[in-house]
Amino acid sequence: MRVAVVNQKGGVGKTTTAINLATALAASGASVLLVDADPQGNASTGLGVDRRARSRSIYDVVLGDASLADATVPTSVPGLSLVPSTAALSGAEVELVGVERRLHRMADALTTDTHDWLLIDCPPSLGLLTMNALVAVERILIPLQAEFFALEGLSQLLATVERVRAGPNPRLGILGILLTMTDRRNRLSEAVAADVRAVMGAQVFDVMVPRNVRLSEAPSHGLPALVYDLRCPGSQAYIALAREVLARAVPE
Amino acid sequence: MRVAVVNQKGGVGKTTTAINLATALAASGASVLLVDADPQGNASTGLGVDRRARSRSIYDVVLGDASLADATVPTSVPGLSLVPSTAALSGAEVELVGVERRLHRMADALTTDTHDWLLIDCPPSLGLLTMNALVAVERILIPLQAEFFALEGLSQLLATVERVRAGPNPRLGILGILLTMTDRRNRLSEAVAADVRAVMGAQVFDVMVPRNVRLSEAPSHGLPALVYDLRCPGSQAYIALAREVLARAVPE
Ligand SMILES: Nc1ncnc2c1ncn2[C@@H]1O[C@H](COP(=O)(O)OP(=O)(O)OP(=O)(O)O)[C@@H](O)[C@H]1O
Ligand SMILES: Nc1ncnc2c1ncn2[C@@H]1O[C@H](COP(=O)(O)OP(=O)(O)OP(=O)(O)O)[C@@H](O)[C@H]1O
Ligand SMILES: [Mg+2]
Ligand SMILES: [Mg+2]
Repeated sequence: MRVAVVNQKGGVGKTTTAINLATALAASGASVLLVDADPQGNASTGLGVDRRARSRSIYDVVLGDASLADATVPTSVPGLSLVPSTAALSGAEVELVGVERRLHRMADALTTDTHDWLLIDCPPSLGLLTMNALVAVERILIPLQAEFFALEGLSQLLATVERVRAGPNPRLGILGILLTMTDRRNRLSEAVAADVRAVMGAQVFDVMVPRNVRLSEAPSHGLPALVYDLRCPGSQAYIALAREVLARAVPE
Repeated sequence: MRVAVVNQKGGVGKTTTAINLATALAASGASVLLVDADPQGNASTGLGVDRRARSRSIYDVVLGDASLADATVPTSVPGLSLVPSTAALSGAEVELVGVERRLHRMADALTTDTHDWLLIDCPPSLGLLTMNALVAVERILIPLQAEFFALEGLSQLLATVERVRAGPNPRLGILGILLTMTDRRNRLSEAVAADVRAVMGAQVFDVMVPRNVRLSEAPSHGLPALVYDLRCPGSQAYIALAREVLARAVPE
């Protein structure tokens, strides 16, 4: 199954979710490919793939200069492979504007993929890279920080998903909304979480990822949190998320 | 003086800094214009300007359909005006690609401005909206979250600033780097702060903005934190920042 991890609001936990969900799915025995579609390249760094070891990115695949297999590298996690991000990716947004089938380039390039799961970590925007990801996948997972500003962008994102579903990708659905950086002691966090569940109902995952400093320490060691500290609350939340994702991902 | 609040890393405190620094500068008696150049429109919402009250945005100004004065609205803060963001702004990135002087559109549009300070809140990307802001201003202010992933993007941002300075805007300089969401009890936060000061030296502001829940509560009331809770640590940090900014902003 193909899943894009999307939210145009910045800093809500997209990359942290993509890395740790991918790791948890690989740990359950599945073969997983993580595509880093963000020019910042945080998913690539967070998995310990050094900038010097990144020869090709999704940019080369999308512009037709490399196959998906050429661009795929192993990670330190068994069962988890990565298509890293390189600096060239920051030029993709402008360059894609003039290209044929500009919204379908990623979808076309990913047809040869044979992994059980393919996750795409998206940049904080609704530009051409994110739109390509929305056309290329069957499901989206929306990390949502339990903060006021993060709530504001949700309707804009859902409207974009509807437009993609009505247009280039009719099978696009929502795998779920994941509340991140929650804090039981914080009134605002609890209020936002309650609001989202009231509005979005069963689309919100049961598990919430608590604010947990171990999640933000792990990338500085080039490791997923599940490897860096399996027993911390953050890792345990992502293991529970993988269980919920597997339960929801029953093939159509 | 014109300042762009920039960092392509998401969720680092750009909007929170833009709103509260603008308010603190206005409170010191200066006339201030805040331009919301982010399609998310968080700065507009955080200042209580309802979506229905936003008729024109920087999009209309940049594409030539409105003057800066037409697009400017008052806020509840004396001395502080706003050019709000509307949903049309999310189309600007793609539409600007085909336009003449595409990097200079904002600079050209802002020549008629007469405020003492003009701040631009940028989206989390280095696309055409942010590039336009970098060409239109004399200084940039970089909010930097005291986290590992946030540190990674700094060199990419500084390289972009150098390219703009070597090309379309030779007068572009760095007003300063502001450490945000710092936490004295958190080892990683202290380590990142020490790293940044070691590398960037005097360009880093003395004041650091601590993690303070009152800063994230204020926008849900449509108020800057300085108005919502003047005495909280977050507001006091932004008042100290305004003092440092005024001291650094000695005209050339
Ligand atoms: N549950 C959590 N608890 C504590 N820190 C977290 C948590 N989730 C993520 N972080 C940290 O918060 C910051 C933002 O998370 P992350 O980079 O994953 O968000 P993002 O949505 O991918 O950001 P961007 O929009 O820039 O791509 C990072 O420094 C990360 O380490
Ligand atoms: N010092 C702080 N302490 C606590 N919360 C903060 C602080 N600064 C900002 N926040 C909150 O953290 C979140 C991210 O901040 P903000 O939206 O200002 O960042 P941004 O860089 O503008 O994000 P984006 O990249 O999406 O534009 C918001 O919910 C905000 O209310
Ligand atoms: Mg990310
Ligand atoms: Mg912002």
